[in-house]
Amino acid sequence: MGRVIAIANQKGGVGKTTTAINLAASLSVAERPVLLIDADPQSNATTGFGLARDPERANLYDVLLGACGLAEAAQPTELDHLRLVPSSNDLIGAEVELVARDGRERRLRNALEQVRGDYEFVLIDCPPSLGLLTVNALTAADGIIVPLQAEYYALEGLSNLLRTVDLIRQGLNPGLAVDGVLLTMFDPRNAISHGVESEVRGNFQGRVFETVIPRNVRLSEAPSFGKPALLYDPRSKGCESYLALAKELLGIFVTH
Amino acid sequence: MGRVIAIANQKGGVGKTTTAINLAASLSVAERPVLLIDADPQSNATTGFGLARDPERANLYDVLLGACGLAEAAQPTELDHLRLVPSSNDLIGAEVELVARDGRERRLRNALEQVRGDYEFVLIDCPPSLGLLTVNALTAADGIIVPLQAEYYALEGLSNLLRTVDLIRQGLNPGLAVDGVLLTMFDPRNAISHGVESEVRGNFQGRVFETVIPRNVRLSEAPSFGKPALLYDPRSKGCESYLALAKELLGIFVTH
Ligand SMILES: Nc1ncnc2c1ncn2[C@@H]1O[C@H](COP(=O)(O)OP(=O)(O)OP(=O)(O)O)[C@@H](O)[C@H]1O
Ligand SMILES: Nc1ncnc2c1ncn2[C@@H]1O[C@H](COP(=O)(O)OP(=O)(O)OP(=O)(O)O)[C@@H](O)[C@H]1O
Ligand SMILES: [Mg+2]
Ligand SMILES: [Mg+2]
Repeated sequence: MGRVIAIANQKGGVGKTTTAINLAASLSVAERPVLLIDADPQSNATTGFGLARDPERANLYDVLLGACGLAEAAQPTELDHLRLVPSSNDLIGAEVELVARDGRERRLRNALEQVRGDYEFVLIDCPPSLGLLTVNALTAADGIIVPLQAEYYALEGLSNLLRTVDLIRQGLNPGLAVDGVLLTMFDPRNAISHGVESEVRGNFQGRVFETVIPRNVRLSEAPSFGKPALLYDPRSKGCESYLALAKELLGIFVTH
Repeated sequence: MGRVIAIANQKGGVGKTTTAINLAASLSVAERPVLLIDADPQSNATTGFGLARDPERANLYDVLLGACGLAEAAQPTELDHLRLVPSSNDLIGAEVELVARDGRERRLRNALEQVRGDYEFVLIDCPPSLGLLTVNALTAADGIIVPLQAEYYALEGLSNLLRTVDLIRQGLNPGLAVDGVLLTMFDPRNAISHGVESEVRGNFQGRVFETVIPRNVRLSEAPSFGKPALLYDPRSKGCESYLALAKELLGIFVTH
């Protein structure tokens, strides 16, 4: 049974999509079958893999509204062991449309029953909010990875997010674990980066990944070519750091 | 009558809060009375001015639910001509609570009737989504300023935002103008920054501000001291760029 991991943080621009894309790619080249689900109406993970927006193609909106299953919506990518469930503009309306439906928070969890056995990891890229799309992801997930930009506002928001995770754990998903906090866009020349790192490693009760993602321009260039970093510039520091993260994660959740 | 401006972009981490705080501060030192409204449940604009979270204090949630007016919720700040309506954690629930209420999109617009005449500018910091809080801000606003991080994903999201602005203009707020796109976190050593700038200045139909906000670490340090840049480091490039933006804005909306 694969592990379902939500990549979530309501603070915007902290590296959720960059982490989802590059961790999924790195796990897949370790020959682990991976499914990446783009649960953000912005569709950044979808375009980050070079898939143009196509309203005719099955996407997560169709899955959440019950029009098709995840297996049907999963698209192949340039990487053999990696499939992607694309997002769409329709997802913007999904939050309002789902509010009145039965089991609105469990739609993604129920849809995943069908495919969990086919993948070793399912990663879900979440939007920058704590609305129904993120709640669906947290209800479906075994664990959450929290990308944390090494900046003041990002640190401020961590307690809000953990409160939401607690609420989900008490109600919708008692098994939800915090797999770890991941420091992103770390700049060793910048005092704030070091300040945030020592604050988090010193005070956060759970795991903070050893791997730290550096600020690296190649990571922000790659999506404009529709490729993860390991297909765009495999020798870049950004790519290497996500390969290291994949290795660290495999060490924690040994799934021989 | 003051101009109400929404600082909005559903893409996360593009500099909405940094722009709202520093533009408000810069306008206020030009002796223009300014009201800054924090419409983001993350409360970053509130803590960026050093106001601790205080559930007892009147805030935007109380205003939207009709418990008090904006005048009552407006707090003084260290700057004479600048008042702030703080946000609160309760705003997370406001989106769901407002859905069933009458005139749910016009709550902020109606509340502003009472105070518009007291300020030359009202700035509204929006969350990274196109939900009911942002819709309230766009319905209340005379114009929108779109902070645009000089990165690939941010450019991608611009067309979605402009489509939403069009929808609001057709229905809820026919007078909504796009006051301008503001390039933020611009790094002249980075090819993407230049690429995004020439793409936007070449293709965007509306105004792109002359003023460009550079990436400047002092801007990200200031909020940890609870101060806008002009009270933290007035000689920094970041501070100077927001003073230049304020000047440019005053030149466009001459309000002697
Ligand atoms: N380590 C890094 N070094 C340099 N740039 C980065 C890094 N990680 C992400 N970026 C860039 O920073 C911006 C924000 O990252 P990203 O879009 O992944 O964040 P996000 O949390 O998914 O944002 P949103 O909240 O909008 O979903 C993007 O333009 C991305 O290319
Ligand atoms: N010009 C700049 N130079 C350097 N850092 C900046 C600049 N503008 C903003 N920042 C920093 O980048 C991060 C994102 O900025 P900010 O929080 O203002 O964006 P936002 O759009 O309001 O985010 P959200 O989508 O979460 O509301 C913050 O840590 C901020 O301090
Ligand atoms: Mg994202
Ligand atoms: Mg903000």
